Amino acid sequence: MGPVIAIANQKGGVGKTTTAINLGAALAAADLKVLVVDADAQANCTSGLGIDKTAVPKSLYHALMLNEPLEGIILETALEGLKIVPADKHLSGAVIELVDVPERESLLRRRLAPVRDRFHIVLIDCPPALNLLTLNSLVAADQVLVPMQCEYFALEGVAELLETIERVKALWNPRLELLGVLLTMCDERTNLNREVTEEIRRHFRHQVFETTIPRNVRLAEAPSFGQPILTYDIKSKGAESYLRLARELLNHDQKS
Amino acid sequence: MGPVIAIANQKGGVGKTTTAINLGAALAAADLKVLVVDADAQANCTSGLGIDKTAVPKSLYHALMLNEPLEGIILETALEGLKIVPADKHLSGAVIELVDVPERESLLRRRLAPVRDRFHIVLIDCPPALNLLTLNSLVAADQVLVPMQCEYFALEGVAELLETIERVKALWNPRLELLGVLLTMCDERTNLNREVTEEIRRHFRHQVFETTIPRNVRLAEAPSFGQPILTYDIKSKGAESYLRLARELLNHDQKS
Ligand SMILES: Nc1ncnc2c1ncn2[C@@H]1O[C@H](COP(=O)(O)OP(=O)(O)OP(=O)(O)O)[C@@H](O)[C@H]1O
Ligand SMILES: Nc1ncnc2c1ncn2[C@@H]1O[C@H](COP(=O)(O)OP(=O)(O)OP(=O)(O)O)[C@@H](O)[C@H]1O
Ligand SMILES: [Mg+2]
Ligand SMILES: [Mg+2]
Repeated sequence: MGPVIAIANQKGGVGKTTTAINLGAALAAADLKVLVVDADAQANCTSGLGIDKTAVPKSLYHALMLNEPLEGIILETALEGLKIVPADKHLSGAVIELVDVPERESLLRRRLAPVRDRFHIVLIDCPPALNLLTLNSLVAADQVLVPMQCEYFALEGVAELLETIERVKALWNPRLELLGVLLTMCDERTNLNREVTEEIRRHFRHQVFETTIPRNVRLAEAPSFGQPILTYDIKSKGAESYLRLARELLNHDQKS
Repeated sequence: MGPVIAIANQKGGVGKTTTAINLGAALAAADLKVLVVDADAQANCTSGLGIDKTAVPKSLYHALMLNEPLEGIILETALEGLKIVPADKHLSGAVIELVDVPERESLLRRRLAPVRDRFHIVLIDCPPALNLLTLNSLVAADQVLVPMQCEYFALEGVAELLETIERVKALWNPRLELLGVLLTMCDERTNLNREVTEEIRRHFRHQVFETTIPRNVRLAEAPSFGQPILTYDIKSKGAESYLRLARELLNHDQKS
């Protein structure tokens, strides 16, 4: 049974979805069976993998709020070996509806339990908030991957995210670990990038992935074709960096 | 009594905070009295204006949840004419605590009422979610300014945001109008930028600001010095574009 990895950071626009899609695709290209769970009502992960979010029969919403098994919700993607639990806009209601549900924080963990064994790895794309959907993802996860832009505001939110991870670990999920920080949209040419990167590496030391993701417009273009970067432009720097990240992930045991 | 403008988009990282800080500063530089309200628990707007978010005595949380008047919460910034209602991390609790409060959606409107007259304009920096804090901001606002990146995922979320604005208008705030869409982090050199910009202009026509904000690293550097771009680097393209935006805002009545 492979790990469940939550891709989380409450800071918006740091590359959570881009990482879920492209790390997922790179792992599937290495012949792993991968499940991506889209836990964001924006459903960017769903559409980035070529699925029409307005035509999805059932979504994560049905699993969390209507007790439907994931079995009947999981969809294929264009990539062999990569499946998805899609999101739809009903999910934005779940954040409030979940408030009154008993054991609301462990719904996703319970829904995942019957299907986990069929996959080598599960990636959960979280919304840009420390809300009940992110909480469900952290309780269901074994590890957390934190994408971070090399910019000032990115540094600000980390303390709160780490606090949340510690709280989840203490209250609901003792095995939860920080898998690592992934530096995204890096532009080596700017001083800001260098300064913030140094600060992040000083703070997190060996918990920062060696692989960094460069700013690469091909990564931003690929979702408009509903494709991961590997099928959209395999020769791009974006594709190269996510393949390297997949290799790094597979080669190390624990970063801790 | 000047307008209250909510700066909102549930898509993360599109430049909401950067716009609140720098449009606010540009309007204050034009001798207007400006109030910025930080409605995001990340408190990026608070720290981007040089205020230590961990040392804030009282925040928007105290106004919403503890009935404290804004009078005693508003802080000065380093800029003459620009004041702020700061955020702090307690605000992340408010999203859940507000669920059970009667008339929870109009708390901010009621707290703003006694102080609005002292300002020519109020800008509200919203979090990247359609949650109760964003709802409060939309109910309190006269107009909504929607920053959008010129990228594919940015297009995806617009329909939902417009639906939310219409719902707020129908249920709680009949005067709420879309002030305009602001294109941010524009990189004229890429095809993606041109294609998405055309699509946005086709869809929104005259409701897109003529001023666009270019990608400019000085805008990302300024917050690490706790300064708006005008005091950090007045000669930068970032400063120029926000001054132009302030002029455009002051010169037009309604975009509708
Ligand atoms: N390395 C990169 N280079 C260039 N563009 C990128 C890169 N990574 C992501 N993008 C683009 O930047 C934007 C933000 O990325 P993405 O949507 O993946 O972030 P997110 O953290 O999932 O956002 P949200 O907080 O809204 O969920 C998207 O338009 C995406 O296409
Ligand atoms: N025009 C620009 N050029 C370059 N960098 C920018 C520009 N506008 C914003 N940034 C940087 O991009 C990142 C995202 O911007 P910002 O934090 O303002 O977005 P936001 O919509 O407020 O994000 P969130 O959804 O997390 O609240 C920040 O690091 C900011 O400094
Ligand atoms: Mg996302
Ligand atoms: Mg912000």
